[in-house]
Amino acid sequence: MAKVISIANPKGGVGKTTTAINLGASFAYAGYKTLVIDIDPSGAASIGLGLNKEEIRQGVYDIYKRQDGLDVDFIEDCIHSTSMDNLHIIPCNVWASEQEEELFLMASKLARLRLIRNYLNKKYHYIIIDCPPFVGNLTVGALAASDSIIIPLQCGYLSLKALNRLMKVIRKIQDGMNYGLKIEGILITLYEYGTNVCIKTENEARMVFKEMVFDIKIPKNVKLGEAVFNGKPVVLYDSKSVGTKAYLQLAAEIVERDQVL
Amino acid sequence: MAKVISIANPKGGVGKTTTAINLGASFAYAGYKTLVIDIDPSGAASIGLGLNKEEIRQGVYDIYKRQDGLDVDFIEDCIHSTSMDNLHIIPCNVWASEQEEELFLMASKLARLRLIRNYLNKKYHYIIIDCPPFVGNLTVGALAASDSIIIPLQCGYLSLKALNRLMKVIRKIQDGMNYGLKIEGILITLYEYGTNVCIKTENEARMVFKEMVFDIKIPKNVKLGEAVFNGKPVVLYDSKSVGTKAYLQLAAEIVERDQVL
Ligand SMILES: Nc1ncnc2c1ncn2[C@@H]1O[C@H](COP(=O)(O)OP(=O)(O)OP(=O)(O)O)[C@@H](O)[C@H]1O
Ligand SMILES: Nc1ncnc2c1ncn2[C@@H]1O[C@H](COP(=O)(O)OP(=O)(O)OP(=O)(O)O)[C@@H](O)[C@H]1O
Ligand SMILES: [Mg+2]
Ligand SMILES: [Mg+2]
Repeated sequence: MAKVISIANPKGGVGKTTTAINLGASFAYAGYKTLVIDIDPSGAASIGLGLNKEEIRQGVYDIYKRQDGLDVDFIEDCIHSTSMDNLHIIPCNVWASEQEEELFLMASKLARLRLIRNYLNKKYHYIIIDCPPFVGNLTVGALAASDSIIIPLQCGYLSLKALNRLMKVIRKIQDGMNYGLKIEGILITLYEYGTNVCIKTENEARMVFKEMVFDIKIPKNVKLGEAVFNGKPVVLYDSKSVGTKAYLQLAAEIVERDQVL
Repeated sequence: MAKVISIANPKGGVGKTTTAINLGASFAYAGYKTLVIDIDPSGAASIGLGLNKEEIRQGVYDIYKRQDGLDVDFIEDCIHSTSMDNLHIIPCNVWASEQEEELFLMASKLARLRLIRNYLNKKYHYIIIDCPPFVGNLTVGALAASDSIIIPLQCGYLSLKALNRLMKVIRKIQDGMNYGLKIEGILITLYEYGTNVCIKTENEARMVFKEMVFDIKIPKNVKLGEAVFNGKPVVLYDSKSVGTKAYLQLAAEIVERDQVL
């Protein structure tokens, strides 16, 4: 039975895609079969995992568009391999603004991701969904299909303020479509030791959200930015970097919690 | 006649709100009557300029909702003052996800912002629209009402890749709703001298987009992050900081270009 985790926060640039790619790669590195699903029309996770447009057969756009059944052959055609053995991706194959608008409309089929989950359960240990920087149907559909959500929190006042808005959306989904949705945790990202903004953000987040905030923080690490230029997760780009260690630690903590359950 | 500039980029966290607030404050500091319009449902620009929910009378939500004429008294009721004399704001007064969904639907009235522009022309020299991190009707409506667009570009591979997507949207608007829309410039933000990611980003942006890229870069400056915690533009928070200097320089360059026209 796969565990499905959404990485979501309507605040932009907080490290959602960086977390989806590198947490996914950390699970894969530890030997767990992992799938990343990229539902952001910008296709950032697909780009960050080195996929080229020409290699992409089908993807999230087709999952929402398909009228017939979601059979095995179709779903397999949406799954693409990456530079890591245990890591696959279903890309968000949207290339023009017309298609993007179409995807937004089709995303009202909120149960789509839940439907394909049944097939994927047998094949993967972890499924990670990278969400776009807004709250519409794409993100709601992802949360409806998820066991839990990781909320990246970049240091800063605007990110803190955005958390309250997101918590309201999560509660609405827990009251309606998916009462089993848990908050895996709030993950402090892009942390710079010793700066006022980061100290204040961490203090406030731990005061308000208490044990919901992961002990582990993802430090600001240039290797995480450089890895993306090379289309690789940081564990392959620079296995000794602090970014790599932090995401491996995060994966280990989540795996440990799952085994206890 | 006011000049209307949209700050837009669907890539999240690139410094749109930081630019809207601080470019606006720089125009105001130089004596130009300036209005910021916050069309991002997260309300980041309103928060960053220190507005409290209790003080807000009406705003962008009401502009889209109003059935009757957009008369003088109504528009004045949407305009709020800030901690600076020449700087006003029309906040995005959306507090619940139901209202947010409603705003998305109402935003199909793409000419709304153009309608209120006629009234605002007489009152302001500069009007700056802070856009949300996606491409939907809110941003399209803003671009339809604008003279030009500033595109903040954070250093990084994903931001570079997102530029092509944005340029397609801009061309579509130039071919349709607003053939007069110009690109004021691509503004490199959060620049950290000497890092590979920033050097590569600047080189690639200047190679591909040439003189479209501002000479001025906005450096990464902790004072810009701290100012937001205090609900103030950086020019009021720390007038000697490099962040303040960079945005004052940007404002001066735009004013100079406008006078030459
Ligand atoms: N810990 C980190 N250290 C250094 N750079 C980072 C780190 N995390 C993210 N980044 C960089 O910060 C930028 C924003 O990160 P990312 O794109 O992952 O955020 P996002 O939340 O997915 O953005 P969006 O809202 O656009 O989807 C990227 O350029 C990324 O490479
Ligand atoms: N030059 C800078 N130096 C330091 N911090 C900055 C700078 N520019 C922006 N920031 C910080 O980076 C974060 C992202 O900036 P901001 O929120 O302005 O981006 P945005 O594009 O408006 O994001 P969104 O996509 O969510 O609307 C904020 O915490 C902000 O305070
Ligand atoms: Mg992303
Ligand atoms: Mg913003």
